[in-house]
Amino acid sequence: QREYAVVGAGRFGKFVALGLVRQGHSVMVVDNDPMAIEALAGDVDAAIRADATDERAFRELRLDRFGCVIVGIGAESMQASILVTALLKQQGVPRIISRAISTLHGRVLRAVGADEVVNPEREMGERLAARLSQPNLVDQLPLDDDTLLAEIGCPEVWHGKTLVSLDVRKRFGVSVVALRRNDGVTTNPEPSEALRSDDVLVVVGTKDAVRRIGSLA
Amino acid sequence: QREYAVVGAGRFGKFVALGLVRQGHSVMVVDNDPMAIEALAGDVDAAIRADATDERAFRELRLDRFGCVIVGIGAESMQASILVTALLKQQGVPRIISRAISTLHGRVLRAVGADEVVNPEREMGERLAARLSQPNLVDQLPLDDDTLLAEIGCPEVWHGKTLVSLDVRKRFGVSVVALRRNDGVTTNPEPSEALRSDDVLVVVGTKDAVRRIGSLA
Ligand SMILES: Nc1ncnc2c1ncn2[C@@H]1O[C@H](COP(=O)(O)OP(=O)(O)OP(=O)(O)O)[C@@H](O)[C@H]1O
Ligand SMILES: Nc1ncnc2c1ncn2[C@@H]1O[C@H](COP(=O)(O)OP(=O)(O)OP(=O)(O)O)[C@@H](O)[C@H]1O
Repeated sequence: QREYAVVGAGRFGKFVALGLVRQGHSVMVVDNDPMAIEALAGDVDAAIRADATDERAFRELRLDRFGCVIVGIGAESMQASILVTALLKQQGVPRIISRAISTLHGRVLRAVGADEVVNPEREMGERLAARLSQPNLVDQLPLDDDTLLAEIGCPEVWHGKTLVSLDVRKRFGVSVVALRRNDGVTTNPEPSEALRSDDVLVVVGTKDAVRRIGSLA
Repeated sequence: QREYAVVGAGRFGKFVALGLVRQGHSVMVVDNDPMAIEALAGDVDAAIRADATDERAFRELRLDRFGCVIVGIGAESMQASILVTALLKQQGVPRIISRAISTLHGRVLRAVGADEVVNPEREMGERLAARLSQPNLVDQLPLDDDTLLAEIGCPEVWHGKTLVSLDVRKRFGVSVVALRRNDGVTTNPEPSEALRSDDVLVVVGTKDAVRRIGSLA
């Protein structure tokens, strides 16, 4: 159970704070908008109204007590998120995660001390685009630069066939590491397992190999 | 290769559009802000400046030509996103994906015709909270309500041990479906494989089982 602080509790910062509370951590929130503070006051350990770019107010917050601080300030003020990140670095906070509005903004945040930069709109926009492009693609998890793990709806043409008869690994270059059905998930499924068109296959392979299967009828 | 339209090209909508273009689809963007249109005009097939809540302007866009329309309008106007979603439904667009600002907003969007609702700030906030809570947890992919697939850094205490000696499935209730090392990804690793502390394990199990491993030293 660790202590976190979130500076800037707009919608993104608020959900980071609430998610951390749900996992049993103690969370302090800082925001200069009293409405944002009021919305969270009952749900977090401390909710403090302050302008985090005001150096004196910032020092009084004692944010150096925290192992990790998330800066959730967004489009309203790139300047504020940069200044707060720099102050946190100066304060010696071990891990600083800052929200970026653009690639350039992200570069600046890293330059002034962010250990990690997140861009929620960008990441979700790209995820949605990837999901739409491959209708069979239920979800995906990149393993490294060349290898992708993906959940793919069983192609219609594979219905009733066994994994061994399909020779998936040789013909398609992917491994089927798990199978999801209504009655649960089976890992390392038997080669003699007959697939059903409502199965979801968990496969590992190159992006192209996965894409080929995702676009089978 | 399919045709998509994005109504509301703020940061989220813009990345959906650009992601779809990158995957080889044709994309039309509609926004009433000329700056948003100018920023995308060179990168998409069509970028049209219009107020999508104006019924006459909306009809002229012929959005019924598209199999899927994404409504990226956000906090600036919940009202506009609701009205545009309703107009798209009326127009008979087969798949409508709308951005929600809150749970209530999402319920309203579904009621007026959205097939799917996305909330980028919420989803990324919750993902970040989950990732922070379990430092060994590199990434995760929920398979169903009880089952989680997760990438977990190898616990230090497992260094040098083999999968069979650790008896991972019996003692921890997870299957190790793949192993990631610098030299690549191995699926269905051998039981005699000796783990290294810089390995990343891809495991499948219940949320609790995965969490237990994620919190081993
Ligand atoms: N100097 C500051 N000190 C403290 N809080 C700040 C400061 N500047 C902005 N904030 C707060 O940061 C929060 C999020 O910032 P902003 O409104 O820029 O993001 P947003 O893009 O609208 O956020 P979201 O998409 O998360 O709702 C707001 O609640 C705002 O009050
Ligand atoms: N009636 C409308 N017709 C067309 N476009 C609209 C309309 N209302 C808003 N938009 C556009 O939708 C886009 C995104 O909306 P908004 O600014 O509400 O979202 P945001 O939360 O700031 O977005 P993001 O986080 O994606 O940057 C803006 O570019 C805006 O011009």
